[in-house]
Amino acid sequence: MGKVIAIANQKGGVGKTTTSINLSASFSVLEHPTLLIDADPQANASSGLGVDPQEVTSSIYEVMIGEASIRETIQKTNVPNLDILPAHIDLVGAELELVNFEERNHLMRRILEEVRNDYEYIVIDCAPSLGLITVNALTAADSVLIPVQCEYFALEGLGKLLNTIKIVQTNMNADLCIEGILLTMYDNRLRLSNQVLEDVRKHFKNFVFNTVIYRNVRLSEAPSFQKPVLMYEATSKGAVNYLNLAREIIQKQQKN
Amino acid sequence: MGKVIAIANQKGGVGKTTTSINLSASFSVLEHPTLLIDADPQANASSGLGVDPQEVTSSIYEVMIGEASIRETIQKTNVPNLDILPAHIDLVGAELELVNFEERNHLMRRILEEVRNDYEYIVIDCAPSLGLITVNALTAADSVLIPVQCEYFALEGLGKLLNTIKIVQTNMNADLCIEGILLTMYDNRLRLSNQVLEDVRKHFKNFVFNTVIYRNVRLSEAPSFQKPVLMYEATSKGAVNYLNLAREIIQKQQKN
Ligand SMILES: Nc1ncnc2c1ncn2[C@@H]1O[C@H](COP(=O)(O)OP(=O)(O)OP(=O)(O)O)[C@@H](O)[C@H]1O
Ligand SMILES: Nc1ncnc2c1ncn2[C@@H]1O[C@H](COP(=O)(O)OP(=O)(O)OP(=O)(O)O)[C@@H](O)[C@H]1O
Ligand SMILES: [Mg+2]
Ligand SMILES: [Mg+2]
Repeated sequence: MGKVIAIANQKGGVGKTTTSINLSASFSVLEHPTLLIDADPQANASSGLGVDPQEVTSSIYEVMIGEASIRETIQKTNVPNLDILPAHIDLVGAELELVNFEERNHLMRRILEEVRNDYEYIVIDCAPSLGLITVNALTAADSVLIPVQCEYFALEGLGKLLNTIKIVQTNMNADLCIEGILLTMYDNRLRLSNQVLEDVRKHFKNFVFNTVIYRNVRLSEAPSFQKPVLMYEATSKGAVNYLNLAREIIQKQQKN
Repeated sequence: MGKVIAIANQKGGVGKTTTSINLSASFSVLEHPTLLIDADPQANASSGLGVDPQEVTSSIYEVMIGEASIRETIQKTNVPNLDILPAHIDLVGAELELVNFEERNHLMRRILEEVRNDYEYIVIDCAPSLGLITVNALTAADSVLIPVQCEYFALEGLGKLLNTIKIVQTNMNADLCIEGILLTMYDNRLRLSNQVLEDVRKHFKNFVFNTVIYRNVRLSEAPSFQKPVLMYEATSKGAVNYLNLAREIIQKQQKN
């Protein structure tokens, strides 16, 4: 049974897509078959792994409303052991249409039933919002990984996100747990960065991953070559950080 | 008649709020009375200017649905000539409720009629989405300023945003024009940053502001002191950049 991890935070630009792409690629390089689901209409995860938007005939949206089969929509990527269920930029208006569906919060959970046993990890990249598609991802997930940029504004929204997770746990998915809080774009030369790291560790204690993702330009260059950073520059700090994150998650899972 | 400028881009973390706060503060320091509207439920612009979320009894949302008056909701800030219409973190669910209103795209435009003559500039900070509240802001605006981070993913969403602007121009607001594309978090030491700057200038020519906002840690520190960067460190590169941006916009307006 594949473990489903949603990567979510309504604050924009905190590293959700960068984490989704590079964590998935790290799982697959460690020989754990992985599916990356792009649940963000911006379709950054899709393009960052080389999916050609012109060739996407159906996306996660068509699968959720029953107009396409999940197996036909999943594509292979240029990374061994890594498949993707792409998004499409036209998904942007979809959220309003889903509102009218019966069981509208469970649509994603239902479509994943069919493929959960084909993968060991299923990673869902969410949009910067707490709308219906993100609620669907939290309802489908076993756990949620929360990227937090080492910046002041990033701390502000955490309370609201944790509230939303509680609501989902109470009403839709009692088994949802917090995989962890991941500090991203950390720059040890900046006072602000160190302050945020300290505050988050003090406040959220064991929920915070030991692995910290450093600010590293290779992480932001890699998507322009349609590759995860492991395939772009395997010895970069960014590649090492995400590989360590994957190991930390795998080890924690094996312990339990 | 105040000029209404919406700060919009559905890509997250590109500097919408940082631009909203610091451009507004620059207008007000140059003695142009300014109103900042926080149309993002994250309420970052509100907190970045010292609004205490506990004290916000009504926000832009209550005003839009007619439950509060705009004049009672507007607050003074600690910056002379700068007022704010705050957001509230509970606005997050509001978007779905607005769907049922008659004229749901014009609610914000209508509420601004009452105060437009009290200010020379009205700046609207939008959420990272192209949902109903952002469409409201574009319908209420005279122009839209588009912050673009000097990163690869930031280029991807521009096409979709320009499409949405065209739709608003055709259906809701024929006078909406593009104030300009603003390059943000530029780091002249990085190849990627220079590549994005070149690509955007080549592609969007005169739409791109001459002023570029450099990556500058003072910009990300200032909100933790509830001040615009001009009041935090007036000689910093970030403060100078945003003052130049305000002058560039004012000069362009005076020429026309
Ligand atoms: N550790 C890092 N070091 C340097 N750059 C990074 C790092 N993580 C992410 N970035 C860059 O920062 C930008 C924002 O990251 P990303 O797009 O992954 O965030 P996001 O949370 O998915 O954004 P959105 O809210 O729009 O979905 C991207 O351009 C990305 O390349
Ligand atoms: N020029 C800059 N130099 C350094 N840091 C910056 C700069 N501009 C913005 N930042 C920081 O980058 C982060 C993202 O900026 P900001 O929150 O303004 O973006 P946004 O587009 O409003 O995000 P969202 O999509 O969540 O609304 C913030 O922590 C901010 O302090
Ligand atoms: Mg993303
Ligand atoms: Mg913002």
